[in-house]
Amino acid sequence: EDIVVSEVSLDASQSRVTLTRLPDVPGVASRIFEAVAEGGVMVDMIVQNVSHHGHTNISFTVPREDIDRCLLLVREVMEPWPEAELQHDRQIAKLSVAGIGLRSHTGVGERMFRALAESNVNVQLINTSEIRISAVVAIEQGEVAVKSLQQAFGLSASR
Amino acid sequence: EDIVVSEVSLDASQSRVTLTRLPDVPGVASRIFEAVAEGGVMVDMIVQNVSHHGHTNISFTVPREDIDRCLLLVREVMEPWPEAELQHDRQIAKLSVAGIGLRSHTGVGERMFRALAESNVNVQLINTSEIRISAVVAIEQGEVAVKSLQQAFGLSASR
Ligand SMILES: C[C@@H](O)[C@H](N)C(=O)O
Ligand SMILES: C[C@@H](O)[C@H](N)C(=O)O
Repeated sequence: EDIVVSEVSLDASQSRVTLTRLPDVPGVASRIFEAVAEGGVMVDMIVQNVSHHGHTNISFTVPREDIDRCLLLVREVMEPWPEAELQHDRQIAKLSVAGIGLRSHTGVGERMFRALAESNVNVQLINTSEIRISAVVAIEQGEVAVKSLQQAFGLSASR
Repeated sequence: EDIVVSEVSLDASQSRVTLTRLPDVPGVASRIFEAVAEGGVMVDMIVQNVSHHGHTNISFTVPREDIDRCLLLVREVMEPWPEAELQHDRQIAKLSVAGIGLRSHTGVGERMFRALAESNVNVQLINTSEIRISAVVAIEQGEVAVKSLQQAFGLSASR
């Protein structure tokens, strides 16, 4: 099972953008990411959870050097959504556990979240794929978090 | 740029579980996924967005044949969180656009969301990685959605 996870990493180079109270109707995600793409800003994680009373939030992460420009690009297209708000977190820590077949190896996510919990690290965003589970935490918890994951998976960090 | 995206797929075999109004404190994600893992249920997507007033939601997807058992497992561990609620969607359609280097190819996400929007498909959840962008939509929109993505990326669907 230790062969399943090949890498634990900390990425402290990104910022988070979150649009809240977006109308949950077709065309909203498209409008946002069209603006960001046309501005040439690279997007790493995109996270959207289910809506509540017709509204939902979309968060995404970008390189820190692009955050200010990204916020300008996004604000420009928010006009049709007067209730929506824009928030951001300039400094975030993204922890990733990478491997193969994470879906069928049911213990990996559990082990990652348990290691973070035991180190009192709070998970702010979660995003997953077959080969990577990522959790965003506060920047000041990044070092503790990656050490905790290293220990849990018996690996040294790659950054 | 067409070389970047190698596959468009529709997965109509999963169900969604969402826990709402969870306290946003360490140990919550761990407790949930420990219960699911110990029950032997495979988890595909996990999505959590940022909290609001100390609460947040966690959604995840599982094979449809496991949904009932999964709900039982999760309910058992929700006792410490009296405000939390459990919802699910038995039938969801997960659309994925797969390729390489999706982070640096800023047009892929935009093209995917635009194709869905133009077909009036509403995006319920979004989850991303370097090699895959996934959007969950209502089951009845799955076919329209995958055809729209096939057309947008010039590929036939793989399922
Ligand atoms: C919120 C956003 O994802 C919207 N549901 C859309 O389809 O664009
Ligand atoms: C909501 C959940 O992710 C919580 N923040 C935790 O760290 O477990």
